[in-house]
Amino acid sequence: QDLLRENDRQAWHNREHFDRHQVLAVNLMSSPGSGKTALLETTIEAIGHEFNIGVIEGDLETENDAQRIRAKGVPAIQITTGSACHLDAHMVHGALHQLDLENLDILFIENVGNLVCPASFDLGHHRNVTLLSVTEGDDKPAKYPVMFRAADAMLITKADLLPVLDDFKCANAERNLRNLANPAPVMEVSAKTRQGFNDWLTWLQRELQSYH
Amino acid sequence: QDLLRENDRQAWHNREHFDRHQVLAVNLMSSPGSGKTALLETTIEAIGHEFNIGVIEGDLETENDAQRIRAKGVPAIQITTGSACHLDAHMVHGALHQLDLENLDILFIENVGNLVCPASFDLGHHRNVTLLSVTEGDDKPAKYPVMFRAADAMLITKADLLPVLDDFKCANAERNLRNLANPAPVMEVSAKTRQGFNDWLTWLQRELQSYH
Ligand SMILES: Nc1nc2c(ncn2[C@@H]2O[C@H](COP(=O)(O)OP(=O)(O)OP(=O)(O)O)[C@@H](O)[C@H]2O)c(=O)[nH]1
Ligand SMILES: Nc1nc2c(ncn2[C@@H]2O[C@H](COP(=O)(O)OP(=O)(O)OP(=O)(O)O)[C@@H](O)[C@H]2O)c(=O)[nH]1
Ligand SMILES: [Mg+2]
Ligand SMILES: [Mg+2]
Ligand SMILES: [Zn+2]
Ligand SMILES: [Zn+2]
Repeated sequence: QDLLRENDRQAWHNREHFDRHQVLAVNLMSSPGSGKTALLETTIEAIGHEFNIGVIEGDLETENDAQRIRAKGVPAIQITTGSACHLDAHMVHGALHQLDLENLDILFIENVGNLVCPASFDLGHHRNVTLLSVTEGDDKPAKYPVMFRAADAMLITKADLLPVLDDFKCANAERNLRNLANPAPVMEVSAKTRQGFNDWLTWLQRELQSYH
Repeated sequence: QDLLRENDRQAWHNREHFDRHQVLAVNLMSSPGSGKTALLETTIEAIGHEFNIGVIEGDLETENDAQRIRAKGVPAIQITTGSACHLDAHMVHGALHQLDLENLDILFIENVGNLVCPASFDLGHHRNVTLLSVTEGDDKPAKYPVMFRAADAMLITKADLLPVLDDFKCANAERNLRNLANPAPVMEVSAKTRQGFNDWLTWLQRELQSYH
């Protein structure tokens, strides 16, 4: 797998950039539409004045997500992959050189919506955050293990919809994660109501502190 | 791309099997958790007595989906791909030989939940049906065009949740599909309430008639 070896070389280079400028890089992954951009919008509203945030967006097509982030006053670079189902370190390298890393505290990389391949490509980032929305079903960690094994934190998103859903159990989702021998924290959040955001923001700040 | 050429050869072989036994093969694709298995459960309840249905399930891990289908009294073969993010013709070939094609009218192939790669692999099937759940956002046809361009029909699923969602507009989802120059029919359905199932079942029966 020469491809992965070349990717890993590039990822190390990316990480050197991040570490030289002391920027914590967080890779957000999920199914399409699980709420990655919405999470970022609400996160920026909550701590955008306290921390300097930058975003790299990955999609096959459109600038939609980068525009949503820029509308929050935060720099965002859109990568359009054309047909690749995941970001790789080379794409991220091109994007990071368009950002002023010197003045960033946290860089979020919103990966292409896909519960399989993104987990296998090191982008040079420091943490993986995997989102699972309550509308997808609590069996996903068992059915898409590659992604959930790689998570440093799992966010159960759209928690505001739980009252209208009859078969998503957070305890099941968490048990399915633990069955993968992954001790990562699990947090129920809503980007709409800000439910659970204290836990999510505390986790972020703690990771930032331990990174420095 | 020798891989795709080899896949296409195998797909032709698979289609010969289907055509020899007059079995309409429908490839169901979507994001993880959009409701593919739920759609099949309700479809089997509605027309399982009229048509002989078989199912091939594709997932990275677990027999969960095949077990749900077997519980409806219909034969189901589970393919576990391990790490592949899509089914390919070779995998489907192994599965089809485990089914009694002679006594089937319709074979559903539920692909791995992924809005990118599955659209590029011919499995020997006759029709592509792409599901988009109302909880994912109406922008997906624009952001994941490879998948939606390939659709012979697009189902907007979980329509029963529309009253509690404030930003999914079916008209936007349909417009985003049309912008890909795809004239495929768009049907709003709910596997829970059976809303829209008449349209879906009429489409299926019409495809079956035109196939014979
Ligand atoms: N009820 C509810 N809906 C949400 C929440 N977060 C996101 N959504 C909705 O979910 C849909 C998708 O949200 P996005 O933020 O675009 O999801 P995404 O993961 O960024 O999607 P992609 O980038 O296309 O993979 C939209 O219709 C949002 O309004 C939430 O906390 N609660
Ligand atoms: N409200 C509502 N929920 C639905 C509907 N269809 C499916 N769901 C829910 O959506 C979740 C996922 O459904 P599945 O049928 O497992 O989805 P899937 O596409 O087969 O998932 P994968 O095979 O894992 O990709 C479950 O929690 C279902 O209960 C529907 O019509 N209405
Ligand atoms: Mg997004
Ligand atoms: Mg399924
Ligand atoms: Zn560089
Ligand atoms: Zn054969």
